[in-house]
Amino acid sequence: MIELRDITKTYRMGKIAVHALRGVSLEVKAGELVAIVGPSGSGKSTLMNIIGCFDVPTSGEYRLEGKEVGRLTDNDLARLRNRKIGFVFQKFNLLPQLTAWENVQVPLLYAGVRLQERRERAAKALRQVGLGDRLHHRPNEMSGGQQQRVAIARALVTRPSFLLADEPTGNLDSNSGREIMDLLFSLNEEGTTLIVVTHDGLLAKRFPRLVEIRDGQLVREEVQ
Amino acid sequence: MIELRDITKTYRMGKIAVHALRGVSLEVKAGELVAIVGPSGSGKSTLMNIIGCFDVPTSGEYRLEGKEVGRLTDNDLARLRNRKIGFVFQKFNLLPQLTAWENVQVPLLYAGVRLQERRERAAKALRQVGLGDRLHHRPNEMSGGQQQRVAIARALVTRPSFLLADEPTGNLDSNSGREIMDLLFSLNEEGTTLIVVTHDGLLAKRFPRLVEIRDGQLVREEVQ
Ligand SMILES: Nc1ncnc2c1ncn2[C@@H]1O[C@H](COP(=O)(O)OP(=O)(O)OP(=O)(O)O)[C@@H](O)[C@H]1O
Ligand SMILES: Nc1ncnc2c1ncn2[C@@H]1O[C@H](COP(=O)(O)OP(=O)(O)OP(=O)(O)O)[C@@H](O)[C@H]1O
Ligand SMILES: [Mg+2]
Ligand SMILES: [Mg+2]
Repeated sequence: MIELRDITKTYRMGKIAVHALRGVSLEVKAGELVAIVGPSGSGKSTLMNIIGCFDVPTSGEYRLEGKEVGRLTDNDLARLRNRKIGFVFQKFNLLPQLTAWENVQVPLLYAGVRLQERRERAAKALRQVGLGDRLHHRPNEMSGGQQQRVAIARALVTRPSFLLADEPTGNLDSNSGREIMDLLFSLNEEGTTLIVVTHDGLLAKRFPRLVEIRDGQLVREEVQ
Repeated sequence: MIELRDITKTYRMGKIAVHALRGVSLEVKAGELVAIVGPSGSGKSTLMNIIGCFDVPTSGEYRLEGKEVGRLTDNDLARLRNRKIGFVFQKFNLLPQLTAWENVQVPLLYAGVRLQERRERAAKALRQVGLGDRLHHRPNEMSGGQQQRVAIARALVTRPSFLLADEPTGNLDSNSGREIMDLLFSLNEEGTTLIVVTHDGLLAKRFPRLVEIRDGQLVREEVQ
């Protein structure tokens, strides 16, 4: 269960203040499917980074499974992020010096999974996203879409209870995009909570619940 | 005029050889509008990097305005690239330590344009892409879509005769994407040759000429 109440986020750059989020309240129940849409620069990634515990709000409350995230210690936060949350960043954030296989093993390494099992689970996740033949490629030896799929495999491999994806199909052709989303929807059927930011109108229609952000505010909620 | 004949590109990784392009021939006349489509990993970016003189083919011939690109000196190549070609990379490639304004001035600096004019033209290009209020932001102080629009402004600012854009709307919502493409089409009406890689089916329909790449080969050409 994700509960956000009056979340604000202000970036300060010298004298300039950018109000990326201006009081967002949102609840997402376990196992739900939610799409977040909105114009470029409206605050979607800022909101996702807060939900994923990669950034802290300027004010407001955030509870994840009943726990107030703002009061957790750094260690607790890191464990929570690593065990519960899978995150696909908009800019992928792959480690450039590691191969696809190694990149996908990183979250399992933090979770203390043994080498043999790490390698098997990482290879399986890469096959699931259609990259069984790119295990030994580093990020600069893959196309944009392939790098995005490595980032998706890395988010899935720890079997998280919450999967947050920030434009997971932005670099994919429509067929590859559909295959990836079919995979994410099948994980949701098994119980994973799925929150996806997308600019793709056709994809947004596949979600039973749609939330629109504009200028840092939640302006529309739709049940489809 | 762009003339590619039997272009191949092979990446070697130790014993593995990846045949990204397997003999592509393509002619694009001055002032044309061409869309390149195809699945993730099919060779689109590889082809664009060769057309934009950012990479060299393994074999085959490439003539740009009648000159054989393979025979040009490094200096000639750099001048050609800087004066004739505007390029929007799939991964943006903005300089992280520079502001949006400074990033857009960089190509003008190489072209020897004076400071005053550089600053005015760069600010105008950023306003044209809707970022008049983000001149002093660095890449990590902007959203994904805003960074993409800075990359587009940088490609336009030298008023190139060829504009190559690798998924210029991949990180944009449909409205921002349409506005950007209206801007690029208006440049084409003034004579700029425009080649765009896109996964967006609706956008591809706006192009009179469509080229499809699969598995490193040109498999379809369509006049719409
Ligand atoms: N430096 C490299 N070393 C090895 N293989 C590479 C390298 N760069 C690209 N490749 C491979 O070449 C093929 C073509 O890549 P390219 O980036 O041109 O694809 P693309 O059509 O642009 O895909 P996308 O739509 O995902 O961006 C891919 O299969 C990729 O794995
Ligand atoms: N570190 C920062 N410093 C200052 N402003 C920032 C920073 N990061 C983001 N912003 C601003 O906050 C606003 C929200 O950014 P965010 O990345 O959340 O947008 P978004 O909805 O994800 O957009 P896109 O669809 O383009 O990815 C933008 O206007 C952006 O310029
Ligand atoms: Mg974003
Ligand atoms: Mg590409």
